[in-house]
Amino acid sequence: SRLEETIKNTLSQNPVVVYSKSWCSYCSEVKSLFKKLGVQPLVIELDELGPQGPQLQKLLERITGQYTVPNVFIEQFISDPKVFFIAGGNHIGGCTDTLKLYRKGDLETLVSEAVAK
Amino acid sequence: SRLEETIKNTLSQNPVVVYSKSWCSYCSEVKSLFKKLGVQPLVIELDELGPQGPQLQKLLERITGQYTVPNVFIEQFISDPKVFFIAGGNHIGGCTDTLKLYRKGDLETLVSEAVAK
Ligand SMILES: N[C@@H](CCC(=O)N[C@@H](CS)C(=O)NCC(=O)O)C(=O)O
Ligand SMILES: N[C@@H](CCC(=O)N[C@@H](CS)C(=O)NCC(=O)O)C(=O)O
Ligand code: FES
Repeated sequence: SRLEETIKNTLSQNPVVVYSKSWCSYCSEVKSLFKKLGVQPLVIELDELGPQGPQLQKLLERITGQYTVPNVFIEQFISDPKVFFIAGGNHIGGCTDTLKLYRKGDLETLVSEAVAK
Repeated sequence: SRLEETIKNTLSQNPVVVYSKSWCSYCSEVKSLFKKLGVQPLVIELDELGPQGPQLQKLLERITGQYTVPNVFIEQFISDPKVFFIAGGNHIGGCTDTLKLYRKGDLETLVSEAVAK
């Protein structure tokens, strides 16, 4: 579908993507975390897209199994170019998952690899 | 106004009150914190009240200076009965304020005093 193509393009053209809602503190935490790591993610505020917002949110749930925001993606190397777009492969998770990776030191690694690519 | 009276009654009849939104993780954190302290706050989900929700939220901002959720109140002793209802006197704050008090050990004290009253 057209919306699926939009997501594919967004994820393939941006090393770090956060689907967010502008009023949400969990989303703010994730955004400032990336800012702290010196990376500017592409942020998509689902509450600022009119009717397309809920459509995107449901489609993201279909692709990743996650309905909630923040919904975080980081581009990761996949050796087989035929499987470049697997949202599951890029999907980091929500606020808690992102913070977990950060505390383990893994988030910084993933981000620098994605940005370098 | 009628809505102001509603808030006054709510705050005077319940030792712990949380104005919340059902989908919000900051609100969930505050709710489970009180549950951990063994107290069941009165929770008012502003997103489940139809048009009254936004009205309440604006009125709470007028009374406390705080527009955001969670908006936490704990009944506190005020020696002069003439000033029993001063929302500023009962107003704890949001998620961050509540967590700060919890880590200092003050939240538990405030809650047990309010519940005992
Ligand atoms: N544990 C998840 C919680 C995610 C969550 O519950 N997000 C809320 C907002 S804080 C949500 O998306 N609620 C439904 C909605 O806003 O549509 C995380 O760490 O990201
Ligand atoms: N630092 C505040 C943040 C409060 C906040 O930004 N709350 C958000 C939801 S997480 C909010 O109320 N946004 C406006 C709204 O939902 O109407 C706290 O700790 O409670
Ligand atoms: S809406 Fe409050 S933390 Fe997300």
